Amino acid sequence: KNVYNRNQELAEENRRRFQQAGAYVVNMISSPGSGKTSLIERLAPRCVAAGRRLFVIEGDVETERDADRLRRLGVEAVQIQTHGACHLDAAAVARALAGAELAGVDLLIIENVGNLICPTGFDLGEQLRIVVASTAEGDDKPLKYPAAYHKADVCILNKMDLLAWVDFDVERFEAAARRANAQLQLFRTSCRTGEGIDAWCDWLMQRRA
Amino acid sequence: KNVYNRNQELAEENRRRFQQAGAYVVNMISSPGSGKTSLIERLAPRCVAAGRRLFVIEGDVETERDADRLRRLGVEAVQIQTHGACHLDAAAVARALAGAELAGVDLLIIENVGNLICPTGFDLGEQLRIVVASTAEGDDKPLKYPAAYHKADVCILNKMDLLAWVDFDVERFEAAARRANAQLQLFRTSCRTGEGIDAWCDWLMQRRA
Ligand SMILES: Nc1nc2c(ncn2[C@@H]2O[C@H](COP(=O)(O)OP(=O)(O)OP(=O)(O)O)[C@@H](O)[C@H]2O)c(=O)[nH]1
Ligand SMILES: Nc1nc2c(ncn2[C@@H]2O[C@H](COP(=O)(O)OP(=O)(O)OP(=O)(O)O)[C@@H](O)[C@H]2O)c(=O)[nH]1
Ligand SMILES: [Mg+2]
Ligand SMILES: [Mg+2]
Ligand SMILES: [Zn+2]
Ligand SMILES: [Zn+2]
Repeated sequence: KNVYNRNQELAEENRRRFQQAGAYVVNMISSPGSGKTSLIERLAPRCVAAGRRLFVIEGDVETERDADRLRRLGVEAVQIQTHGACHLDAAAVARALAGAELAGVDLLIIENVGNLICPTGFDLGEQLRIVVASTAEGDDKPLKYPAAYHKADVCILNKMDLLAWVDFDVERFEAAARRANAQLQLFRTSCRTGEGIDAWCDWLMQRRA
Repeated sequence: KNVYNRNQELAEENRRRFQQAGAYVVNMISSPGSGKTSLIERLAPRCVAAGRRLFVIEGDVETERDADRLRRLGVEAVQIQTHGACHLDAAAVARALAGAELAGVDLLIIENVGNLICPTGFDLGEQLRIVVASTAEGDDKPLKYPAAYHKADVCILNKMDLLAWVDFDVERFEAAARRANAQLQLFRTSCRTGEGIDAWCDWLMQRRA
């Protein structure tokens, strides 16, 4: 219990700092490989076009690969390597931002470690929590991993382009997601074809701190 | 450290019990939705044909859905619901088997909770550890989640039928998996087309306790 209380205090500190800087902060959670980094790659050019300054904190067990993918697109990105820990916590986020200048950042996205369970228990100071699912993973995940859906504000169903090749019932999935959380805002996307990307990006870029 | 030491003691107890019963025990680990249950669904009829008695312990955060899928095929299956914990441990496995009669079981498969990080740290008393990957998740996972590959004996690359529709380089993936663990035995499968299923099942059914 102490771990969570301590984390909550640090999350509130983060939230105050984000508010002062005027940054709208998002925590993205999914299974490994659902498409979190791919979605941010699609978002980045749209932020530039809309004049919204994007900053990304990447969380992974090992490597800088995800931050490198984004830096190649000109995105300001910081990589946290947990070297074993299965989730980000508020302290890790505060450390990663220790030297950063957040003033002028409009949108701060924290891509959490690929894990549908542990990250859901740790507030990072975000205003919005997005859970990303993929049509390749099966439509039963909202039932089997309910906390990820229950504690999210938005659910993106990604890889819609694979529907013809997998056993996945979109209506069944969305009904299960709504049962876990009736308030959930649902988007359907494909990072391959671009389906639904504009709708999600436009919605996200309209959020204000 | 105490948690791991305590778990190790219980894992050794499990292992003794498995040896006495003559059961060969496998711990299957993957991200959510890589295809663990689907692979067991493909294995089950082949065990019947080969006269090998299969017993499955399913581990999930919530629901009996995976055990129900297997019971529908006539497989003896026990479902553990962790109600939050992100991995199985040796104590959970011992509890699940408390009333079970293992004598006569040839092959005991423990399908772990869908999580590529935490389950790798907990020995359950198994003789073999299989990590399942999917072509839909990206070919960078052995680099980003190295412990899952380093601590495995076998790696199954599943969903080979999706290769034409995803960015996935099989050679790059397998080279990365071998870098994490040079001893790794690699299989390529598709639960949809049946590709590679006989080769994996035949290899597994030949193992002896
Ligand atoms: N077909 C298809 N593939 C996609 C789509 N989005 C992402 N991918 C692929 O899915 C794989 C994983 O994508 P990532 O963006 O790296 O996923 P991630 O959630 O960031 O992964 P982690 O950071 O390891 O948790 C890559 O091979 C992508 O090319 C999509 O909409 N359709
Ligand atoms: N195209 C394709 N889909 C597959 C294959 N194997 C499994 N699937 C699909 O992938 C989804 C997830 O499969 P499961 O077997 O439930 O995966 P799992 O690893 O047991 O999932 P969890 O128990 O939740 O961790 C389902 O929709 C399956 O139909 C395959 O080889 N090819
Ligand atoms: Mg990523
Ligand atoms: Mg399963
Ligand atoms: Zn964890
Ligand atoms: Zn864990």
